[in-house]
Amino acid sequence: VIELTGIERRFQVGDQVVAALRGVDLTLGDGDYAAVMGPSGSGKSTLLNILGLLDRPDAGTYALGGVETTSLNEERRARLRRERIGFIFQSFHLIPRLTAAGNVELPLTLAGVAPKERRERVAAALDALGLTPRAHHRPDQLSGGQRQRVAIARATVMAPELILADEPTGNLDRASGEEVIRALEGLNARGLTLILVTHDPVLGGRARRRIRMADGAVAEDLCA
Amino acid sequence: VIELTGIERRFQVGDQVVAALRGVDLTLGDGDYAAVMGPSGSGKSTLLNILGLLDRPDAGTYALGGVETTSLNEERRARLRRERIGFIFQSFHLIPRLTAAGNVELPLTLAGVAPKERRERVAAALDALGLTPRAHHRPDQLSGGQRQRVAIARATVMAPELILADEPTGNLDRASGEEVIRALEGLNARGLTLILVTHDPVLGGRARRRIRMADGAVAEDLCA
Ligand SMILES: Nc1ncnc2c1ncn2[C@@H]1O[C@H](COP(=O)(O)OP(=O)(O)OP(=O)(O)O)[C@@H](O)[C@H]1O
Ligand SMILES: Nc1ncnc2c1ncn2[C@@H]1O[C@H](COP(=O)(O)OP(=O)(O)OP(=O)(O)O)[C@@H](O)[C@H]1O
Ligand SMILES: [Mg+2]
Ligand SMILES: [Mg+2]
Repeated sequence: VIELTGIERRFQVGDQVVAALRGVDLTLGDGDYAAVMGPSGSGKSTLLNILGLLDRPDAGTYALGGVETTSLNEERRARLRRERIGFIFQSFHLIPRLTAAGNVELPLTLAGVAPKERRERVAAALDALGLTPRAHHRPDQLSGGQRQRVAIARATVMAPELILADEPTGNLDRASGEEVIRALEGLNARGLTLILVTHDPVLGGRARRRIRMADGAVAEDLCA
Repeated sequence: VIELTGIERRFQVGDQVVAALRGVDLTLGDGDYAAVMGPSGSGKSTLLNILGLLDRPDAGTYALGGVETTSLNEERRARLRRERIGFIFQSFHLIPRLTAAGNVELPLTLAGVAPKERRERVAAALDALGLTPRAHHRPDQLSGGQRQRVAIARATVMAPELILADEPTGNLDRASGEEVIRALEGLNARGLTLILVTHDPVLGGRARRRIRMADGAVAEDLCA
């Protein structure tokens, strides 16, 4: 369902060029469960942003569900992103003026889901992540780990076909982290493709597919 | 050097009151090395914010280096904070328009350190955390772990007497995390008091003093 070929991504800072991705090839099937690991700065978030249609490569192609995405216009990419992808950002990107419940509800509202169904799905998503007592708190009234869980609830409430999670347990204790992973693995068991970036080798070891990055390239790509 | 007595902190959200800290007593000596652990939402960041003079308790007292801080006015608290405390935030709080070097330099400039010495100290702090190649990148041009390391460099460049670190390795791979901990432990070895909030039990196990929080109170307080 995911096919990356020859992906390159460079950033310019002043007169310096950073080669964030230097030729990445990657193929994943429907329902795969992959962990992407590697040192700080090795290109994991850059890779995820390209997979999530949030960024375009400077070279190479990306086919998602058979659709060649790099040649699509912004509007079609945005629609594909909304309809098919749930993204959990390394820095959460919650909407400050909305409550936890409001943040989780937003993608449902944008997708035209009816109010009664929205309320039920938001309640279920918050409950699955232990957030019910904090539903009416805004992000600045939440702990770091609570914000992270809101970001996860928002990405999963639409049951997208692809979930991209950038360090989903970085701010969580062992118990909350396990709850999150169980929730994400539950979605994967129902057919969703799951790609996690993580620094936690215990978490990485649970994935069936393990991809290790170094310096903008794939150093290792194994099936467990 | 730190004496907390009967610390309470409550937050109001709508008609709900959250008891973030419910009566915390804590005494730490000069040069101590403590880890604060506990579930997401148990009050760790709230405790650190009070220790860092970023927040005031609703009840109880906090003496820092013999100075009773809760009765001081805002201006004196701000000065004490600038002069004595280095804070590494769970969400970094870097200044978006400044580069990595600019962010690290800021506390030195505010303290009136001369330009030549500032440049040397910034270069040393960046180098200690592997950030030299990214000195001229702004936060939005850095990876998550690089931003975290800039936050650490900024907090430590002033060699404050107290360092408060809220999950300093949450976004770092094992190797970068060890570099950070070595840098922080090096400062502690030179007499700085170090308090880390962490979800990583390996990291927590290195501290000489281990404090576990649950539901806004200290559940356990051990010397290793
Ligand atoms: N400004 C605020 N307004 C309302 N509630 C708050 C506020 N700040 C924190 N809280 C609540 O107080 C509790 C403690 O928050 P705190 O940030 O100290 O937790 P924590 O132990 O640092 O958690 P984590 O490990 O997730 O970072 C949480 O339940 C949180 O929802
Ligand atoms: N917008 C940008 N402009 C310039 N350089 C960038 C930009 N975004 C990322 N980089 C650089 O590209 C490299 C890869 O960044 P990326 O965020 O993908 O790393 P990462 O593997 O996610 O790291 P971490 O584990 O620290 O989150 C880094 O060295 C970073 O400094
Ligand atoms: Mg990253
Ligand atoms: Mg916290």
